[in-house]
Amino acid sequence: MGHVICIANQKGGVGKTTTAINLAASLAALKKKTLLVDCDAQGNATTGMGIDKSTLDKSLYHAMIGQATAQELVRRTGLKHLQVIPARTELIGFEVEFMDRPGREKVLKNVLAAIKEAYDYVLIDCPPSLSLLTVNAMAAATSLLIPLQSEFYALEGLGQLMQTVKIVKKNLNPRLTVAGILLTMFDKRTSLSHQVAANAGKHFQNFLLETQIPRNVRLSEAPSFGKPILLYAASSPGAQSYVELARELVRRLETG
Amino acid sequence: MGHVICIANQKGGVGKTTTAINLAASLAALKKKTLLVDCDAQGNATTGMGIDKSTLDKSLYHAMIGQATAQELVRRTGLKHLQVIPARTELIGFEVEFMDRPGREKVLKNVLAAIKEAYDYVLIDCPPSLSLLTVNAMAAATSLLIPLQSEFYALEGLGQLMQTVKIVKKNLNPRLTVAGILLTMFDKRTSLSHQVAANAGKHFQNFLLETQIPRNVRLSEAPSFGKPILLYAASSPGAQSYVELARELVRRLETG
Ligand SMILES: Nc1ncnc2c1ncn2[C@@H]1O[C@H](COP(=O)(O)OP(=O)(O)OP(=O)(O)O)[C@@H](O)[C@H]1O
Ligand SMILES: Nc1ncnc2c1ncn2[C@@H]1O[C@H](COP(=O)(O)OP(=O)(O)OP(=O)(O)O)[C@@H](O)[C@H]1O
Ligand SMILES: [Mg+2]
Ligand SMILES: [Mg+2]
Repeated sequence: MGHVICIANQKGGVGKTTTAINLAASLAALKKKTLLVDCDAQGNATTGMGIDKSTLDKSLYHAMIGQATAQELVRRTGLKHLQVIPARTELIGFEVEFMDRPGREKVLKNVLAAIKEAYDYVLIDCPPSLSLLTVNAMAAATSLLIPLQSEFYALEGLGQLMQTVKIVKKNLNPRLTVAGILLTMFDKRTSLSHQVAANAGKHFQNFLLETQIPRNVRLSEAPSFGKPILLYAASSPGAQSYVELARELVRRLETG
Repeated sequence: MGHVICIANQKGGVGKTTTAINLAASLAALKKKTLLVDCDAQGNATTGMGIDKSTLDKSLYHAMIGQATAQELVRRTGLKHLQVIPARTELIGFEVEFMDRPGREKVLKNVLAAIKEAYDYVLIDCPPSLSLLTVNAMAAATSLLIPLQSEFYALEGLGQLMQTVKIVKKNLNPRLTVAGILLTMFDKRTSLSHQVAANAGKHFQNFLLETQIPRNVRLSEAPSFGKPILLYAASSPGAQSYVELARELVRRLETG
């Protein structure tokens, strides 16, 4: 119960949102009660799940500043066991308004404390930076999932990310563990993908997950229909790989 | 003389760094004296140009906090008319240290004022956020180039980015213009790319550049050799498209 997985990497465009949405949907398909929390002011996870931001009264920002409870924000989706807390551009305001406040790193943890026990899994999608919002997500999490795009620049930031995890673990959240590093947009046809996989294996052997997410155009088409890939192209390689990922994480996290 | 182009988009992984490096190299190949400024703490433009960060005494951070001049930081490259100011992780410190300082948005503008006249073009690579560093780059620039990945999520943030440009133009830099929106990773075979192009054309018609950058694996391989694509695979579609982009921008910016 109550596994909170933070999905983070400060490198942009590596597949954080795509992983957050599709892992959440796959866990729900495995009948795990799942909550997806969009913690990125871009609000891509919100849109990708088909939520129209202009119709919302409130979003995660309002819970972060104490003007709403998490429960009020929860929205249902097309999957029985999947619910979402949406985000909008105003979330950027939290970083500015709380920058000098004591306890600013634990606001999200406190927001989620009231509802997380109602779920088997809570997934948090992060922005492409190691800013206050990402630190909040790491402080609220029980484990960290790191999407790693199978490209050259993606490896460069990994050392810094692991450094930040150590600092969060020491000062804010001693129980934070790394659930794993997930290779995304893996293209078997290019030697670059294989090189990145080999490199990641060399430096971060114990963390590399078995599941690899292939580059699959269905994954980038699904959000334009506001659906996770399971509800858009269930038999595609993209959909299958995220179901496989969900099974692997359940195995790792539930049998420990 | 002294065209300063800021390359920005808060959406991650859309091709900012790839555009900064390869547009800079293409302008240099057209015999324009060009300076590439890495303004992202990830330092991908620095690594992509083959600079070993561990050998540097100083980086852009030191000029931003007044411990070095821009001139001291300039490094030569494999192209006669291309020089680079590198960045490293410590650049993140600037955002924290200057967050309350008056004039914090114009620090980069002042750093570059001393050297920009020595170049025909100065290109600034930005991080995936609308934070103080990106605002500094916009305040220092004469024009803004917006890479737009040919994917669904990429369109979502464009409105907010244009909003930020308006605010910067009004409060910090009245001469800032939008040089254009550049479609990147365009894949002719997918309907998604064509849909994004059509959508961008509908909402931002006047800004869309004629040049489109195709998805081309050579572009993602080149940085692992520390070279712009012109020095790695000059006859590839990726290299050709950036030379075409350089010509289009010279035409637009120099004949006004
Ligand atoms: N395996 C995949 N195959 C094909 N396209 C993918 C795949 N994973 C993600 N994409 C596409 O690549 C782009 C980047 O992915 P995504 O937005 O999920 O990354 P991100 O890390 O969340 O980005 P940001 O740093 O901006 O938050 C999106 O357009 C997405 O649809
Ligand atoms: N036209 C292209 N064809 C193929 N790959 C590309 C192309 N443009 C960029 N890439 C690759 O896509 C990835 C993202 O590009 P890049 O790092 O330049 O984006 P960015 O916007 O600078 O990312 P960030 O938001 O992290 O700064 C990189 O691995 C890059 O090599
Ligand atoms: Mg995202
Ligand atoms: Mg970049």
